[in-house]
Amino acid sequence: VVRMTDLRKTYFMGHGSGGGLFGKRGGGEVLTVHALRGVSLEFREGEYVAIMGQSGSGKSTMLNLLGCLDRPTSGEYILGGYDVAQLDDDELSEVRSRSIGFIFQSYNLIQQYTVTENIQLPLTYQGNGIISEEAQERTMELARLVGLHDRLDHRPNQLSGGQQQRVAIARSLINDPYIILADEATGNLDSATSYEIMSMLGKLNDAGKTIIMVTHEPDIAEYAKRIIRMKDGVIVEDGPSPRM
Amino acid sequence: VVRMTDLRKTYFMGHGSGGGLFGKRGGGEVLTVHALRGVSLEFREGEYVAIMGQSGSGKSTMLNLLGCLDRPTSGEYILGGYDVAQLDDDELSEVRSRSIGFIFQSYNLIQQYTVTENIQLPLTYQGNGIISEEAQERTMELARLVGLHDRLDHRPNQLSGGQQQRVAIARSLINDPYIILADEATGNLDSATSYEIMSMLGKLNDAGKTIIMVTHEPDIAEYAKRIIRMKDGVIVEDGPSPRM
Ligand SMILES: Nc1ncnc2c1ncn2[C@@H]1O[C@H](COP(=O)(O)OP(=O)(O)OP(=O)(O)O)[C@@H](O)[C@H]1O
Ligand SMILES: Nc1ncnc2c1ncn2[C@@H]1O[C@H](COP(=O)(O)OP(=O)(O)OP(=O)(O)O)[C@@H](O)[C@H]1O
Ligand SMILES: [Mg+2]
Ligand SMILES: [Mg+2]
Repeated sequence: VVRMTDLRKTYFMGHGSGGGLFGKRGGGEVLTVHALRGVSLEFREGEYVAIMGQSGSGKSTMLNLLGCLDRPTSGEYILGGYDVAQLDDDELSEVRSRSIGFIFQSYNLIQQYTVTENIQLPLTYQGNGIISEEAQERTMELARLVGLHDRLDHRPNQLSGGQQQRVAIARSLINDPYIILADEATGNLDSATSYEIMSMLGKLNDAGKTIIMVTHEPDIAEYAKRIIRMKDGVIVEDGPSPRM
Repeated sequence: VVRMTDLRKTYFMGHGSGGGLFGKRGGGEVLTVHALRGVSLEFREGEYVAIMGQSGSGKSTMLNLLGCLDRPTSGEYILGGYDVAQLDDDELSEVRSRSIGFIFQSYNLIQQYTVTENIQLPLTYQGNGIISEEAQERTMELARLVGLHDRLDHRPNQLSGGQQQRVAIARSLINDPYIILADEATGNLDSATSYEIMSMLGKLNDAGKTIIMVTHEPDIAEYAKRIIRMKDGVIVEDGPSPRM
């Protein structure tokens, strides 16, 4: 369902983005960052993959490319048969909202919206902005699943870190996506709550959803069936998880 | 050095903060949140304490009170001999910037500032805004310690999640504080990088600094000498760490 061929992502940082300090301090300044240096991967439908690797190794960059939130500098990315490079921004946005649920490393919640409104945000990108009865029920069900049924009217700054993370998790599932991309989805959760979230993801995978999650924790990675390790923008390991 | 007596924190959420939804959906709406329900604790100089507990149990709330970033609803908090309730906002801010280094759960970096400028931010709250030669060297040393010497001119949106977390860690140490309050300081770091950070904190504790850290990870908690567990706004456990 996903095929990446020699994917690269380079950030070009000109003097402008470095500010006045660039002039003063020569040498040691990095003006281009090769975040992804040629990644080739295939994921089949229904896979459950964990991506691990050092901080800064390119995991989020790769996940953003997978989720069509960013375009590669070079290389090919085929998603569900579409060559992503051939799609314009609107088509990309369409594919994304229909098939992919994304849990961001920094949540990306809207500060002015309540928990309910944040969970429903992906629905507003489709259709006419009216939230159906069924969508309302689905929202309540997801809020309950992540343990936030008693925080529905709170806004993000009225929630704990782990509660904000759980809003991001619920939001990623509202469109019933085929593919779930999770970037450190349990980083701010205690073990009991993490277990509940991993258990929920496990059921979604059993039901046929493809799950690709970035995690630093070996205990969380073991829920996956396949573990990929990254280092300095490339894949250095790719094999079955210990539980297989 | 720290004494909290029957500390409570209650958030009052009126109809205003709930928006129009409050009117429609009765029952089940929480209009007051008792985040801290009577906490009494003492920390001596040089202690190394880990605070654990479920998401939403009140850990960050307690840490914010400890760090004088918020005032309790009731109860007493004595810090270094001062009754915090008797200090006005300016005096509180003074005590805070001189004695406490805070690593926030959501980093609180300034998006427009570079890594260097973010690390130096606490210095600008004291003195005349001129960064001394010594402070510049200290900044470079801290950046190197957390592995960001090659990211000095990046801004937060040009950094990975774990790199942003490391900026927050470096910033907390720039004023050489007596007390370090860390809220999930390694949540976005891989094990190798976490180990380096914990090793650095261990040295600081050996040098006499008091460290109070919130963490969800038992492996990280074991670096501490004392472990406190919270549940629903109260302390349910308080004892020596397994390594003692
Ligand atoms: N401004 C606020 N208004 C209303 N409720 C709040 C506010 N801030 C926090 N809360 C509530 O207070 C409770 C405790 O929050 P706190 O941030 O201390 O939890 P925590 O233990 O740090 O959780 P986590 O492990 O998820 O970070 C939570 O249930 C949260 O919803
Ligand atoms: N907009 C940008 N401009 C310049 N460099 C960037 C930008 N975004 C990311 N980087 C760099 O690209 C590299 C990879 O970043 P990425 O966010 O993919 O890392 P990561 O593996 O997710 O790390 P972490 O585990 O800390 O979240 C990092 O070294 C980072 O500094
Ligand atoms: Mg990342
Ligand atoms: Mg917290």
